[in-house]
Amino acid sequence: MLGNEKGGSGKSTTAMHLAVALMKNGYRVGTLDLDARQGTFSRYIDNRRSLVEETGLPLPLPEHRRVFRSEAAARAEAEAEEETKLRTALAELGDRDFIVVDTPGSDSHLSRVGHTNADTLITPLNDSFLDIDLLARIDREGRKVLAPSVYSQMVWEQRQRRALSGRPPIDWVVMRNRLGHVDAHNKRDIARLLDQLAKRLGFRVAPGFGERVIFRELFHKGLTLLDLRAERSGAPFSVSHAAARQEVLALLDAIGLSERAE
Amino acid sequence: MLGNEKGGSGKSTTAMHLAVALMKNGYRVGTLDLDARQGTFSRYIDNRRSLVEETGLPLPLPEHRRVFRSEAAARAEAEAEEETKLRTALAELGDRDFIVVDTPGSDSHLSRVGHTNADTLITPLNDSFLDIDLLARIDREGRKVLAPSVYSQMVWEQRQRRALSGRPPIDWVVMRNRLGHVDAHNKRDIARLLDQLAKRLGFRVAPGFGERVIFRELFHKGLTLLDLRAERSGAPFSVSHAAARQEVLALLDAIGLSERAE
Ligand SMILES: Nc1ncnc2c1ncn2[C@@H]1O[C@H](COP(=O)(O)OP(=O)(O)OP(=O)(O)O)[C@@H](O)[C@H]1O
Ligand SMILES: Nc1ncnc2c1ncn2[C@@H]1O[C@H](COP(=O)(O)OP(=O)(O)OP(=O)(O)O)[C@@H](O)[C@H]1O
Ligand SMILES: [Mg+2]
Ligand SMILES: [Mg+2]
Repeated sequence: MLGNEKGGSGKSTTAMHLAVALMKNGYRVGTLDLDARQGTFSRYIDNRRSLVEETGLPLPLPEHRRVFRSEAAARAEAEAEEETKLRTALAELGDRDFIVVDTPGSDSHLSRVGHTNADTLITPLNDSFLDIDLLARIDREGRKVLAPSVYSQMVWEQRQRRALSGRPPIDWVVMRNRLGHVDAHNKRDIARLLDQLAKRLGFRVAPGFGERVIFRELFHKGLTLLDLRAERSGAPFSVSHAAARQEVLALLDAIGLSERAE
Repeated sequence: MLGNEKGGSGKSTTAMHLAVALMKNGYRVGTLDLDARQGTFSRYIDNRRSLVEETGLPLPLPEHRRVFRSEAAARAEAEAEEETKLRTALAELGDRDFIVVDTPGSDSHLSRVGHTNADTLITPLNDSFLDIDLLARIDREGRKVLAPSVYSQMVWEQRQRRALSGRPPIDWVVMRNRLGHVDAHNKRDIARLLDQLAKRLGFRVAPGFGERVIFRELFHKGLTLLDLRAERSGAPFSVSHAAARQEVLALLDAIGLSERAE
């Protein structure tokens, strides 16, 4: 699952690249969009599907579901309806090796219930004190963790629910995204803070993605950089593309999925 | 008002820099956070206030309010409560020259009602096809606008409400944010698309902000690059800082606020 209440951290981008990387490794993949109104993940997959239908390109496609927020007027009724729709979608994807779930950059009941069902939670993060603030409050010098923030508290709550129902703990992985190629100063500060936060909040830090235009220029075609070899008419394969491919594969490694399980 | 249902486009960052720039120009500024759970704007101002209280630095502070979502169980009751709280907050800030409003990167009743009250709406946008998708659907070649998307439709709805109540139309301004310093290809494509979208959706495009680490490394201190001269212990003033300052002033210009109105 991709989760972070901070908007624009890279959840949908990472979800799509993860899903394609897993399919390229031979896994049968289901995808689930719990941010259906904005629907970036669903739209990306829709674009991919229409590319395959209109050109016949041999691109792997996931089995996709999307769950919208309920329109019911009473909160309790809306939440019950959302839980049923989520259970149904997960059951329909039950035969897949992996289900990649995208969530909104805000707090919602669907997202919380989604988090309870996550075996692995990947939290992309911009290298910014604004983003760190959603994980924890820090002091003015930017060196000490003072207290957990809203998103970490929510993750803790869901971890407890999982423990109460006897399921294995969520493997929480934070990955830095849109890493600048120059600003060394800020990068070091954030890296030091993340190490402190990892110990205190109970997550591990995975290698992240650099700031690369290849991550954002193929959305309307439904392609990712991982597809570029298959797509004759794609952009030329540059140094940045090769580095981006390594970054995606390193993420797979970090969550223990590098080799195709038999 | 800062609005965009796409997360992470730069609403809170721009809101803070706008508020500080207006205060530096001598205006009396009120600030309002309609994304109070995540509260990036409120936290930024809190950090600023504690810096002033603890060090006595002569930094201008806005009059700040935050409006949380209602916890009421029935939707109609929750919406009525939110409207009342919003009206009260706006009335309390009524003596200010300007009120800078931040909204969440998702759809909420508070945000919609906020949009109806906006004289000027600034929509920051990452230079990415993922972000464009929230404004409009485009074709696979990335050249033609096919249809407006969820956020533009919401803005249109609020524009109609305003017209029905006899208020002047919303001045809708889109600004590109985190502009890369190299990727010329993608930048040209997005610029061409934005010009088409501006005509079709009825907004104008303002000069934006480059990708600069100075926009994200002062949050925990409550400072912006505009304060750096006043803060002796601040970072040295580099070429990038000077460029960033010009970008903020150019935005003020674009919304017609460059000179202090008497
Ligand atoms: N590694 C990267 N390099 C360059 N741009 C990136 C990278 N990752 C994401 N982006 C861009 O950053 C923006 C945010 O990414 P994305 O939409 O995936 O985040 P999100 O967390 O899903 O956002 P939301 O909160 O709206 O759901 C998009 O414009 C995307 O194109
Ligand atoms: N011009 C810029 N240069 C570098 N980083 C930036 C710039 N503008 C914003 N950022 C960073 O991009 C991220 C998103 O910015 P911000 O939080 O202001 O967006 P937002 O639209 O308010 O997000 P949300 O949808 O979560 O409310 C943050 O990590 C911020 O530090
Ligand atoms: Mg997303
Ligand atoms: Mg914000």
